[in-house]
Amino acid sequence: EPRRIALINQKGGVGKTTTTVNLGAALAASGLRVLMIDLDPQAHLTLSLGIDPDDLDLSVYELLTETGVSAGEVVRMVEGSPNLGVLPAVTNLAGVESELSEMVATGLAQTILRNKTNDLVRQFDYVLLDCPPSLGLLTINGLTAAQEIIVPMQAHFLALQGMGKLFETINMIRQGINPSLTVAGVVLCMHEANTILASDVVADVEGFFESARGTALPWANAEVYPPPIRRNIKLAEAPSFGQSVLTYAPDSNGAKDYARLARSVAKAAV
Amino acid sequence: EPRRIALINQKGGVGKTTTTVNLGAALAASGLRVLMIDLDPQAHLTLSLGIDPDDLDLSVYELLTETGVSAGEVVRMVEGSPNLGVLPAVTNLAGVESELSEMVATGLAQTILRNKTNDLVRQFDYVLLDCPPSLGLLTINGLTAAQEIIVPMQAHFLALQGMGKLFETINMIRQGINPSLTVAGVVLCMHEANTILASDVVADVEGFFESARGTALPWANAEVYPPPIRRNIKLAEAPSFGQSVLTYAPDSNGAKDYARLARSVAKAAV
Ligand SMILES: Nc1ncnc2c1ncn2[C@@H]1O[C@H](COP(=O)(O)OP(=O)(O)OP(=O)(O)O)[C@@H](O)[C@H]1O
Ligand SMILES: Nc1ncnc2c1ncn2[C@@H]1O[C@H](COP(=O)(O)OP(=O)(O)OP(=O)(O)O)[C@@H](O)[C@H]1O
Ligand SMILES: [Mg+2]
Ligand SMILES: [Mg+2]
Repeated sequence: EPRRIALINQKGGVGKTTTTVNLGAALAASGLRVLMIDLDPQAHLTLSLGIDPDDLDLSVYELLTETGVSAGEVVRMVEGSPNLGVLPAVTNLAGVESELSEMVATGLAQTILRNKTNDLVRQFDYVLLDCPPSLGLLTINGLTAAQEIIVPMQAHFLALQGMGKLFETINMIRQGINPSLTVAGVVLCMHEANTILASDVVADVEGFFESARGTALPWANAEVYPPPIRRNIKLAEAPSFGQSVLTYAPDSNGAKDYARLARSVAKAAV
Repeated sequence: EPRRIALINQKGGVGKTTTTVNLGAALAASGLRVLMIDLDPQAHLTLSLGIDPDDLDLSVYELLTETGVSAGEVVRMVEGSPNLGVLPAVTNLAGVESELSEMVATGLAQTILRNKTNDLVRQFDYVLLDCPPSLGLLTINGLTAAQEIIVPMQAHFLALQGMGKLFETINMIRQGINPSLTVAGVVLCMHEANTILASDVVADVEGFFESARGTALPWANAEVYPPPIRRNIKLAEAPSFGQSVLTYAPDSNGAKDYARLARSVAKAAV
């Protein structure tokens, strides 16, 4: 049974895709088999792995909208990384919400991804789902196909504002379609460690998790994963070469931080 | 007749709100009357001005959905800034897309904001519309209520990927609902000036604009505005105090960069 983790934050540009690629690559480098799923019509995860969405005949879009398509037909191994597979996205994913709208009431539209990937995921140790910056149907599919959530975030004031709404949605999903959903933790991205703002925001988040300990809330056992991921230009450059930072710049702070993060995440396995 | 400028980029977290607040404050500081309009259900512009969206009886939401509500009733002056007004947002704005769906075919849903603000905007020299990270109905209202577009962006690889789609939408709007729409330019946000990545991306954007010179394309006269806005923690802290960086940290690089940007933008007035 693999660990299935959705990378979620409805705020844009906080590091969801960067964390999916590099946490995934770091886990794979340690010998684990990792499947990454791109649920974003922007297809940034797909692009970051050197795949051109315009060249794809089979993607998450066909998987969600065509009953005959199986996950085994869609999955691709990442070049040069034996333990790393991906279900890639295409821009047509943007249309999925309207196409599946009639299946929402029955709960079918929300669980297609889970149902379609149940077999494939057994070939992996970790499944990482990269979600778009919204709480719409694609993210909901991510939330129902996962058992755990990691929230990448920037330790900024406006980031805290969105957390309330995000956690409200997670709580609703847990009471509704996915009772096994928990929040594993937060990854601090693009972190500026020696600023008052960052330490204030981190203290807020840690306090929020502390006050949930011993309750039945989905984040009762959540943590702020060490280490924070420092700002590092190599992390922004790697996607333009279609590589993770681990292969693009193995000695960089970006590679080191994500390698350490992978150990924290793996250690926290329930 | 005021200059009406929409701050647009469907990629999240690139600096749209930060640019709206601080460009607006800098223009106002130079004596111009500036109206800012928050079109984002996240209400980050509203929060950044020290306004609590949960306390609002009248907002852009009521303006768009209730025929009897006028912009004059919704507008608020920003505390301590005589030339600065705002039409604030609330989280209910997220529901506007479904509420107005029946009016989309006639083009009415897309132009409500323009029609409702035509009178009020004459009291201002500049109108800045802060749009959400999407190309949905709220952004479309921003694009039809504006005559010019400024695209805040980060000089990163994935940022370029989204530009194509964004400009395609702008071109469609210009051929459809708003023939007077032009792209005034790009603001480089969170800029890391001495990196190869940044200079490559900036060169790409400048080349894209160059090749449009003398054509009828909406970006035929677009420029990359000087100066790039450097990363500066003061810009991230100011919202938590409900102030622009110009009042919060007037000697910071953030304040200086946005003051210079305001001069570039004002000079480029058609
Ligand atoms: N630690 C870092 N240092 C430098 N750049 C980073 C870092 N983390 C992410 N970036 C860059 O910041 C930008 C936003 O990151 P990313 O695309 O991962 O965020 P996201 O949350 O997935 O965005 P979206 O909401 O659009 O899906 C990208 O250009 C990425 O390369
Ligand atoms: N030059 C800068 N230096 C430091 N921090 C910045 C800078 N510009 C923006 N930020 C911070 O980066 C984050 C994202 O910026 P902002 O909210 O303005 O982007 P946005 O494009 O409006 O996002 P959204 O797509 O969610 O509306 C915010 O926390 C903001 O305070
Ligand atoms: Mg992403
Ligand atoms: Mg914003």
